[in-house]
Amino acid sequence: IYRSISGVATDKDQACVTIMDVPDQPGIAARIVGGLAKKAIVVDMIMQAFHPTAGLNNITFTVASTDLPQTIKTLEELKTEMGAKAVHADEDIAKVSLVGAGMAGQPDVAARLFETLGAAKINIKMISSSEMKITCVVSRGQADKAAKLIHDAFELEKV
Amino acid sequence: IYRSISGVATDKDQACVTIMDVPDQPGIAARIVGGLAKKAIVVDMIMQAFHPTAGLNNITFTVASTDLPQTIKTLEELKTEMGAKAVHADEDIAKVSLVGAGMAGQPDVAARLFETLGAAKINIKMISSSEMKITCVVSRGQADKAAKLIHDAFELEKV
Ligand SMILES: C[C@@H](O)[C@H](N)C(=O)O
Ligand SMILES: C[C@@H](O)[C@H](N)C(=O)O
Repeated sequence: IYRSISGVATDKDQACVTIMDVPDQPGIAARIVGGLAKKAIVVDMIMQAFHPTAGLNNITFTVASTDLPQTIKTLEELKTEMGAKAVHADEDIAKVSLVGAGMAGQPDVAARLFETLGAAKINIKMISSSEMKITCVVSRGQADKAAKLIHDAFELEKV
Repeated sequence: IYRSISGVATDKDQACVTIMDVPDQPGIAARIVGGLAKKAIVVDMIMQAFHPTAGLNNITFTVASTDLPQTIKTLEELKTEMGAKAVHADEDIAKVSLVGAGMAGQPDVAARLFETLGAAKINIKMISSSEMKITCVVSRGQADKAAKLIHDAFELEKV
């Protein structure tokens, strides 16, 4: 059933940041990510999903933990320039990702992944998925346990 | 510079849904995605990024446009069961994705992608990225224009 899944990968060296209530207008995402690119900050797991207020948005992403201070500083400057509300950071994160070539069109895969963590009372802080990868962000202290449970649930080797 | 980028892909056959203000507790993501999996609804682009209120979260994802009515019905039932606030849907979407094996560690790639759309005044409704793919969701009517601009900016062939 799960032959298309190749493994589980863990990354415990990142932190997560969100710039809150940015204007939802063309060019804003470019200014934010461009401002970080100028500082050679590598941005991963960019997420802009939903904001209940029309005209506003939140942009979330992860960076290497060592880049967090510079990231926050840069985002605070951008916040002031564009009139965003706040910059929020969470250092207590780890990415635990299920990786596979053929997960598209298999609704049970994501369900089983989330059930595996839910049954163990591991809270999922963030989620990002594509056809090739489903990433759950959990508290860093739970990453190894989460990876082991997923490995067992899907009968995998760790990548 | 951009040899690791293989192309731009467009998907105009999806709709986007968000279940708002779900309890941020273990097992909740499993119940939501599991409930849809039971109806054989294929869920793509799952995103759970940020919620300003501790203890709550939003989960957003895309489905085939033809699955939208069943998705909304299922989510409304789950909303009632778990005490979530609302189900929000947006049918006016298209995914425009930059695909490439080696985009990780290249901060300029995402910046250039967003600048290309921003300069054309194309609003980016949602963003999801991994090392292999950066997906921008735009209004469906702008998808072809967005893909062409990205194709030109990165000197690509469409996948
Ligand atoms: C909101 C939802 O993702 C919840 N945190 C869970 O772990 O299932
Ligand atoms: C919020 C931000 O993504 C904005 N919508 C943009 O297009 O740049």
